[in-house]
Amino acid sequence: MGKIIAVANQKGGVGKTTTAINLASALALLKQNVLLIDCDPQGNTSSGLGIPNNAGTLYDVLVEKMAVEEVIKDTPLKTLKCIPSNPNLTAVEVEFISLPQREYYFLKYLSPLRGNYDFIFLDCPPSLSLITINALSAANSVLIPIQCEYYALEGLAQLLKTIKLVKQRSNPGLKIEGFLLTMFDRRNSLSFQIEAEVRKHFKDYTFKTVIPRNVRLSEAPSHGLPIFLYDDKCKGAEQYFQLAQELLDRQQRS
Amino acid sequence: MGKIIAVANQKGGVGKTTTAINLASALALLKQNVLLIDCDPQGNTSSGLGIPNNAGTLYDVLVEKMAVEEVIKDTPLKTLKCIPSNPNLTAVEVEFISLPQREYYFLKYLSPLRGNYDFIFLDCPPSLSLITINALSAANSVLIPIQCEYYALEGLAQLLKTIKLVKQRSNPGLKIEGFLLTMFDRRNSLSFQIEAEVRKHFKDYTFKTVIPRNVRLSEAPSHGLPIFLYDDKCKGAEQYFQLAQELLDRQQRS
Ligand SMILES: Nc1ncnc2c1ncn2[C@@H]1O[C@H](COP(=O)(O)OP(=O)(O)OP(=O)(O)O)[C@@H](O)[C@H]1O
Ligand SMILES: Nc1ncnc2c1ncn2[C@@H]1O[C@H](COP(=O)(O)OP(=O)(O)OP(=O)(O)O)[C@@H](O)[C@H]1O
Ligand SMILES: [Mg+2]
Ligand SMILES: [Mg+2]
Repeated sequence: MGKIIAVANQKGGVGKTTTAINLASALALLKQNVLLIDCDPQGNTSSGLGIPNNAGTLYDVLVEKMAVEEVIKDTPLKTLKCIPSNPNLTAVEVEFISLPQREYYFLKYLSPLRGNYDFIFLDCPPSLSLITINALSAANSVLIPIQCEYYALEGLAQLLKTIKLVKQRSNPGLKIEGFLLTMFDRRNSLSFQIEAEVRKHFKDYTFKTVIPRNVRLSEAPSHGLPIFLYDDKCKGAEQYFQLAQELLDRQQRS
Repeated sequence: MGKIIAVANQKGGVGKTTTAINLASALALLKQNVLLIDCDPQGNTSSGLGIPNNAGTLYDVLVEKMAVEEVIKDTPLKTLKCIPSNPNLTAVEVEFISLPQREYYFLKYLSPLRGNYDFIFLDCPPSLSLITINALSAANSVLIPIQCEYYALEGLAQLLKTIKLVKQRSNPGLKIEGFLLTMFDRRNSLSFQIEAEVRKHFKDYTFKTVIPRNVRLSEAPSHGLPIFLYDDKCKGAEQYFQLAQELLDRQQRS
């Protein structure tokens, strides 16, 4: 049975989309069947993989009752598929808010897919709104990117509180997959301070793999490619590949 | 009469908070009376200026009907004041959604303050939700930070659409103050491409001043200080000071 992993952090620009695309791609290269779902109305996951998002998106499944198989798109990698999103998805925030069972919509439409994939990743928007709550309610675990900067630590308490609430109300099985340090810059002492702080607080929950700040990672999306097809020898590609192996090792051990 | 400027962009991590704090601070150093309002439940503006946000926040004015004068706090700069926020503010998204006049709450409580300040800045969260709509409905103009990276251009069409809707529905006087290029990195050709693209599309609306990527800007908030009190000789301080002068020149000309 496939594992659903939400990639979430309400702090903006911490590397959620970059992690979702490149971790999912690395796992696909390691012969896993992977589905990546763009749950952000900004549609960065869709464009970062060069996938058209003008029609047949997550919104169409949730609101227009389109069959989910119809919106699963191919990507540049054979065993990686993607469900795109566009700004229409914002409507979910307003339309679902007064519905009963409002946090279970993702679960309802996505859990039937679990049998077809080894991993399903949900790239979340930078907020703790209903879309993110839906993603957390449907997920088996949540992967939390933490940018190695001061503001990035601030929001963690709130995120962990929200995860706890979701566990109590709608998804008792929700676990923390891990905290991932991103945009680590060896020239900046703040990076070392943040790493020390995170490893102290979250010990075994922090991935050993750290993602460095690497300009190639920010260039790849403008070509619609995961890092492995843009520059597979750069430090960013190496580390996301190592992260995928670490994640697989963890699954086998648990 | 004071001018209310919203600092907004739903893309996360583009420098909204860093711009709000340092532009407001530079204007205060240029003898302007400035109020900076943290409209983001993350509370980064509050902590970036070292202001306690556990009690007496924007939420207390909007929901607990506290008098706005009671939540105006001092900052390290004499003519800069701040209204803090904390995660309580998220409640506004849910509680206000079904109220009539839901987009006019900020205007109702903040416009009486305009007589006391030359500028009032509203630091917005990374979304186009009700909090941001409220900020846009109360503002005279909106300043849009654009990070010099690929994903940063994607969300602009949606943001401009939202601004247009707010102009039609609730705030016909809303103008664009300008587009500000942030985290410009001379070593990265993408920065030059993004700058060329933005200046081509938005011509006179793009500030001449460009904010470089400068590690001192990301260190200052961990000391609770604006850049001018942390390292006033660095490139980040120079450019934010120049931005303040450019903004003032524009006001005098228009
Ligand atoms: N390790 C890295 N090194 C260099 N640049 C990076 C790295 N990771 C991400 N970036 C760049 O930083 C910016 C923010 O990353 P990204 O968009 O993945 O964050 P996000 O958390 O998904 O943002 P949002 O909160 O808006 O969804 C992007 O321009 C991206 O290309
Ligand atoms: N010019 C710059 N040079 C280097 N670092 C910067 C610069 N501007 C901002 N930063 C850092 O980048 C990160 C994102 O900036 P900031 O938090 O101001 O963005 P934001 O748009 O307010 O984010 P959010 O969408 O979460 O509200 C912060 O860690 C900040 O310290
Ligand atoms: Mg993203
Ligand atoms: Mg901010």
